[in-house]
Amino acid sequence: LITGQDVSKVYHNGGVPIEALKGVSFSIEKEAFVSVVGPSGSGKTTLLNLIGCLDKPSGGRLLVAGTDVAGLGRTDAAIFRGSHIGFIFQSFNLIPVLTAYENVEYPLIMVQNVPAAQRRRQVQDLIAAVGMSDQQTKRPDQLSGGQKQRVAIARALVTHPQLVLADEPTANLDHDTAMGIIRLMKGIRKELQTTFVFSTHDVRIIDEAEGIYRIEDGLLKESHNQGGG
Amino acid sequence: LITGQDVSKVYHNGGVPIEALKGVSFSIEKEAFVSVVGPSGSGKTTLLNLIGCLDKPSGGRLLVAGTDVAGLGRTDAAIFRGSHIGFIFQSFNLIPVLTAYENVEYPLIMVQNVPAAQRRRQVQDLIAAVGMSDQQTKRPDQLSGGQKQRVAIARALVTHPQLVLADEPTANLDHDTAMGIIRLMKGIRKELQTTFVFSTHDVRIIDEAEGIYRIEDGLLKESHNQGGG
Ligand SMILES: Nc1ncnc2c1ncn2[C@@H]1O[C@H](COP(=O)(O)OP(=O)(O)OP(=O)(O)O)[C@@H](O)[C@H]1O
Ligand SMILES: Nc1ncnc2c1ncn2[C@@H]1O[C@H](COP(=O)(O)OP(=O)(O)OP(=O)(O)O)[C@@H](O)[C@H]1O
Ligand SMILES: [Mg+2]
Ligand SMILES: [Mg+2]
Repeated sequence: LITGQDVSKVYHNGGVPIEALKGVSFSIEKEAFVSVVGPSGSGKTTLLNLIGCLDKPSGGRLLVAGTDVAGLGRTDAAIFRGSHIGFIFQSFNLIPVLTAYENVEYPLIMVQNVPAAQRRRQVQDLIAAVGMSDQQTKRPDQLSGGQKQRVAIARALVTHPQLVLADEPTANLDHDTAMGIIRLMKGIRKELQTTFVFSTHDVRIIDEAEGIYRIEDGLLKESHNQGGG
Repeated sequence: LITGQDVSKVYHNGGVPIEALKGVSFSIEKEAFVSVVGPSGSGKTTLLNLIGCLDKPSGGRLLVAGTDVAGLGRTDAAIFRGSHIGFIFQSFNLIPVLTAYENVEYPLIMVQNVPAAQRRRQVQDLIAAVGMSDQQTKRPDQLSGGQKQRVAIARALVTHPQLVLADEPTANLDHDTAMGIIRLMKGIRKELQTTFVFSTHDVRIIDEAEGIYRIEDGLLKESHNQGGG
């Protein structure tokens, strides 16, 4: 589903250029359930942002579902993202003025234009699946860290995307809640043939991943498959 | 150092009142290195916010370093906090317009009025101790998740507080970086007789904690000590 050829990213912020990715090449198949691991600051979020069309590579080629995403203009990138990708951000990025329910509903309105009755079913199903039914009328500032994280997870999954990019999705979750989320994702992967790519330090996810890609200092150090989970 | 007697917290936000803490009683000694654990939404952040004078209990008594913190007015609470407590927030709460260096320096200027030369030494020592020397001129939006977390850690420790409240301080850190942070904190606890209270799901911290307080649904379910680490 995803092929990267010598993908690089350099941040220019007025000072010394920062090479976050120094030319990585990789391939991730459809329906994969894989994880990118590596030390803090090694380039994981950068890589996910590029695959997810939230940023552009400085060099190299990046194909996602057959599309060269580096070549997309801003509007086309947003349309492509909305049609294919669910993203769970490391910092959640919930909309402060919307309730938990409305945050999850948002992409169905703004991006996919789903009819109201179907929309309601899809939102309620995902909110229940992440254990947030009792909390759905709250705004983000009224939720705990792990509750916000679960709203972010529900929002990424509600559009039934082809590809889910999950940046540290369980960092704020206790063991049982995290395992529930991992099971939910495995179920969705099986039922909807969804591809999941995680960036994570969480051994609970790493243990379930069927492929591990290790990034260190902007370089892909190794990748290998392990038995299915 | 900290004594809580039947501490409760009810959030009123226009709807049904939320009982985040339903009367917890506990005691934490000076120089403790302990952890509060529990499911997502169980009341951990709420408890730390009360101990740290960032919020007030709805009921009960809470003594921190001999002071009844529930009775403090806003200004006195801020002064008490600045004089005694370092807080590592679950969402980091860095100041977006300041660099990493300036974020760490901030409490020394605004709260403790430390002279420039001494201030520079203290800030550089902590920034080096959390492995952020190379990144100190960046603003928060130019840092990775784990890098922001480490800036938040340095900022909480730079004032040499009597009590450190650390809410999920290693959630975004890889194993080696997290172990380095835990060692740093153990060292500070020994050298400065600092008390550390963590709220965490991270077994790496739980394994090092010498006391565990378990919260579930706003109630303290159990507390017990385990061997030193
Ligand atoms: N401002 C608020 N208004 C209403 N309810 C709140 C508010 N803050 C927290 N709560 C609720 O109080 C309960 C406890 O929240 P708290 O943040 O203490 O949980 P937590 O144990 O830290 O969870 P996590 O592990 O997910 O960070 C939760 O159900 C939460 O939704
Ligand atoms: N906007 C930016 N400007 C400058 N440098 C940046 C920017 N964003 C990230 N970086 C740098 O690029 C490197 C990689 O960042 P990235 O966020 O991809 O790391 P990460 O592997 O996700 O780390 P973590 O595990 O801490 O989340 C880091 O050194 C970071 O400081
Ligand atoms: Mg990251
Ligand atoms: Mg919390």
